[in-house]
Amino acid sequence: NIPDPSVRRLSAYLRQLERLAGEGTRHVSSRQLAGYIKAGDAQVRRDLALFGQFGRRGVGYEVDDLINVLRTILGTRQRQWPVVVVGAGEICHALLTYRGFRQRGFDVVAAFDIDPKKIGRTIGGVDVLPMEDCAPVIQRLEVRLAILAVPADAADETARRLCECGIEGILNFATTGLEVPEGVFVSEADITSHLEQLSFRLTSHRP
Amino acid sequence: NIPDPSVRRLSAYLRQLERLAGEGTRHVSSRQLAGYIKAGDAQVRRDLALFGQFGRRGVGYEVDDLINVLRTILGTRQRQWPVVVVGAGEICHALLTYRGFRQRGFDVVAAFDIDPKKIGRTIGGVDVLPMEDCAPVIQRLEVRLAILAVPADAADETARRLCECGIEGILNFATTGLEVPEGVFVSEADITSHLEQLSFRLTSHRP
Ligand SMILES: NC(=O)c1ccc[n+]([C@@H]2O[C@H](COP(=O)([O-])OP(=O)(O)OC[C@H]3O[C@@H](n4cnc5c(N)ncnc54)[C@H](O)[C@@H]3O)[C@@H](O)[C@H]2O)c1
Ligand SMILES: NC(=O)c1ccc[n+]([C@@H]2O[C@H](COP(=O)([O-])OP(=O)(O)OC[C@H]3O[C@@H](n4cnc5c(N)ncnc54)[C@H](O)[C@@H]3O)[C@@H](O)[C@H]2O)c1
Repeated sequence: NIPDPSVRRLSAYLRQLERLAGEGTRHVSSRQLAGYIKAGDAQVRRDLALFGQFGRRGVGYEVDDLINVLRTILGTRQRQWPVVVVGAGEICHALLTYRGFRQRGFDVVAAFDIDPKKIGRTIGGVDVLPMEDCAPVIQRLEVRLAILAVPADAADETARRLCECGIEGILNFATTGLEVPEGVFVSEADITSHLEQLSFRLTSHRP
Repeated sequence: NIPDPSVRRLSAYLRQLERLAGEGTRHVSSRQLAGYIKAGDAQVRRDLALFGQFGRRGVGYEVDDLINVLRTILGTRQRQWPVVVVGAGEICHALLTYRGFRQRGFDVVAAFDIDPKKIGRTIGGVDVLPMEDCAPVIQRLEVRLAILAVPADAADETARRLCECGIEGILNFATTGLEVPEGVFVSEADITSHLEQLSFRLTSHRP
């Protein structure tokens, strides 16, 4: 069972490798990779060793090779993941206009809302559908991932409904924790908590 | 030195306590608090013990009391934190229209951009200013926190410029890691990485 912080670092290594590949760099050492992510180079080697033997002593890792390995580990090389967004408000609008998800393996296929003023609109090429369409769309398109962008007081009920439709992974922007059945995974994205991480460091960090 | 995952859990405990307070609940046990966050109740007690003795055996924690303690630890009880956003695009628009930051201790005071079509607009009561105004505004309002919402290729340069103006904490939405001086803290908020956490769990979880 790989802990969340390790998986988070794998994504961070992948981001840096994609950037290096874009700049035409062909090889990278664990020390260079560590520098980008504020992890020690021993941490980089330990993280990657969890998944097999990569890289050669003295030469380091081949950038394209390691990108393929990380994408396979994260599950985005083998397939595209259809994603739905529930709650067609401000956060949803930013997500639907963003072009970067598709090349990283995620396709936002539909958005859902309960507000008649939002239903029927199209944002970034994605239709906003009524909540009643949630179950048939999720089943027909075999969607397993959902992004929750509803107000906090609707979060629990909406998450329950999504799990009943077959959703197994939820990215949660709402400010409350979700109660989900065994086997359903939640990734917390509450923006206020990110700001509190910073205020904590600036309060407890006595230079 | 408290590790990031512990600080993240403190924010999650605070979110649940705020919700319980809103529902009129006056006491909570470590087991109840653990249930919301998918941590064990021993983890809750260990996290809180890092900061002192709270709660009483058999009675649990007093909700209002623990909220004050957590806010003090996270640094949001003692003061409001002015925040600037750099990059007045889609993410910024969602941040500026959100009303929840202020009651949690964060005030977005200005946004900055380089696009003449964006400069001079007002979003959610916040003015979009040219990048040249960055240094004087950050110094005059004693801003220490910034949210980075610029494209990846502008992220490094913008972060460097913010650190020169006195910024000490950056919430980074861009998809690349930032190189910042010693004493400057970065909280990574890349949304794609959150989705990869989920695809990893669904790929490696063999029910
Ligand atoms: N915008 C931010 O910067 C920000 C910051 C921190 C937290 N959040 C959280 O993220 C979530 C989304 O924020 P936002 O700013 O996009 O909110 P928003 O109010 O702009 O959008 C919420 C949408 O959810 C819809 N909705 C409400 N109840 C629903 C239900 N039961 N089923 C389906 N749709 C429903 C509403 O009609 C609305 O369109 C909220 O929980 C908010 O607290 C947002
Ligand atoms: N929107 C999403 O859902 C999403 C998802 C994943 C990652 N991101 C990342 O978040 C960041 C912001 O995304 P967005 O969708 O808001 O982008 P956007 O293109 O809508 O906005 C970016 C803004 O930054 C401004 N800008 C560009 N260079 C600048 C500079 N040097 N200084 C100041 N301002 C500058 C642009 O004028 C624009 O207004 C990007 O790095 C993006 O990759 C966004």
